[in-house]
Amino acid sequence: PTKVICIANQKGGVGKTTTAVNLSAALALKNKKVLLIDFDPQGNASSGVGIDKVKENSIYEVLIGKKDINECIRITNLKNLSVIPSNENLVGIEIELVDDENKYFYLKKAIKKITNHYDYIVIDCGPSLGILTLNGLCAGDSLLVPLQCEYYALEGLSKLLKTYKLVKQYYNPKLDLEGILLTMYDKRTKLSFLIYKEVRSIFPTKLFSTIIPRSIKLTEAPSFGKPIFLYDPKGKGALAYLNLAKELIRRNYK
Amino acid sequence: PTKVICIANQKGGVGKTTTAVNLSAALALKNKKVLLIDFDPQGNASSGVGIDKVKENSIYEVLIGKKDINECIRITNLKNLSVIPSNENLVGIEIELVDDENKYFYLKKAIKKITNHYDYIVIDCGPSLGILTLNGLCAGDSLLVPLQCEYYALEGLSKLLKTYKLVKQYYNPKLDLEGILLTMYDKRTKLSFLIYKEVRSIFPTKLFSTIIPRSIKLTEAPSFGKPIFLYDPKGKGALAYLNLAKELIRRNYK
Ligand SMILES: Nc1ncnc2c1ncn2[C@@H]1O[C@H](COP(=O)(O)OP(=O)(O)OP(=O)(O)O)[C@@H](O)[C@H]1O
Ligand SMILES: Nc1ncnc2c1ncn2[C@@H]1O[C@H](COP(=O)(O)OP(=O)(O)OP(=O)(O)O)[C@@H](O)[C@H]1O
Ligand SMILES: [Mg+2]
Ligand SMILES: [Mg+2]
Repeated sequence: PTKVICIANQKGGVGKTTTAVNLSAALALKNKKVLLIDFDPQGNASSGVGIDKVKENSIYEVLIGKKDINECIRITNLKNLSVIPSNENLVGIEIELVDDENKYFYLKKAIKKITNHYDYIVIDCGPSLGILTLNGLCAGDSLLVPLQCEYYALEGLSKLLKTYKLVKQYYNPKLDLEGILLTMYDKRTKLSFLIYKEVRSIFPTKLFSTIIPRSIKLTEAPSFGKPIFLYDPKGKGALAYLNLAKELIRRNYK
Repeated sequence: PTKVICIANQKGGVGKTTTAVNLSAALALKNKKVLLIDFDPQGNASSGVGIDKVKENSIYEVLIGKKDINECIRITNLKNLSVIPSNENLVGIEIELVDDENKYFYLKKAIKKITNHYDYIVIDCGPSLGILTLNGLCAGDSLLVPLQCEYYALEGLSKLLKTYKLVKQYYNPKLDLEGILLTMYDKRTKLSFLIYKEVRSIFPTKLFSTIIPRSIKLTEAPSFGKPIFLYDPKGKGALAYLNLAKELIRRNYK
């Protein structure tokens, strides 16, 4: 069966898109069939895999029933990795659905048709806990939380986990916490280590043992529209995301 | 008269809060009376100046008319710098005001009473272009755009400037573009230089000549609740924000 992983954190710039793109790519390299859904109106995950902004066949048109989901799935520069791009219209969902009682289940409904075609579906959410992210949490089997090793990022963790518990209790009982992933870990500063210690003490079983180091190559790869494996395959960023994919696959086959 | 500067960019993690806190502090050091308004429900700007999460006297209670604005102004660890903290309730504004025809002018109305008490009012917005940020743009005399020197951040700039033009045209004709501030500039990567060149060619007159370098001390200072000037006053982060304040004061006295 397909595993749907929602990548979310309302704090901005913590590495959600970088994780969505490179974890999806790493799983594809491990011969898993992967679909990446860009669920952020900014469209960063789409350009991170080399897909330019689309006008019509995006996840927005799928949600509102204007296009069939299969018309919006694009292949990427990596075998086994497909993507459904987003576009700016997606931001309108937050207003358009505000009075709809099924507002949190549009994405879940949209992907029902295709779930058994993939091993993994990865959903990249924007920096918010609004209707879009809640759709991601209601469609997901699990939540993966990228956590930047910096102070402001730590502040928002408890609110995110409260929202996770509410969604699990009232909307999506099967939603698990896949784990907390430390990102942009910088060995030059004690702060990264202090944050690692703090999170490990609060969530001993939920912290991924893989830690993503700060790496300039990870910031450069998106400007070429490539996952890290096509830009700097032997570097520390690629190695870390490969280890993350292995850890994820291992955890799911327990 | 007071100058109200709105700091906004829907891309997450580009340095909005770091700029709001440290620019406000630098202006305060230059003997300007400054009020920092934390307009992000995450509350990072509040903790960046050492104010813990407040339950009642936040900008939210001011907006809904439950508290008088003077009851919510707090002094900080820096002379001449006061702050109005935010709290989690602020996120509710996006839903509560959705049908209100004056929804974009609540902040403007709230700060009218106090504008002549300060030289500068600085508004820190969250990573969105929703009702909260639009309130910030409608209350502001100018928009300051922090732009991280990385690829994904560049993608969102045109959308932000489109929103700025719409607000100026339909809601707040006095809104100027204060400028684009390059943040987290890393001389080790060519990408930073390429982004600098690109932005300079498109907005030659709007790019601040001050550039904020990537600096570990800037990430560490918030964990002590201090602006950079109380944590690492001689470092490159403090110097850059001091130069920014000087450039801003110079520009405003032309
Ligand atoms: N491990 C890393 N090392 C260095 N830079 C990184 C790393 N991970 C991400 N980045 C860079 O940091 C910036 C923020 O990352 P990214 O855009 O993935 O975060 P995000 O959480 O998706 O942001 P948003 O909240 O806007 O959606 C990007 O420019 C990205 O290239
Ligand atoms: N010049 C800099 N050098 C190094 N780190 C920085 C710099 N500016 C900001 N940071 C760090 O980068 C992270 C993101 O910055 P910040 O939180 O100010 O961005 P933001 O735009 O306010 O984020 P959000 O979109 O969540 O509101 C923070 O951990 C901050 O400490
Ligand atoms: Mg993102
Ligand atoms: Mg912020």
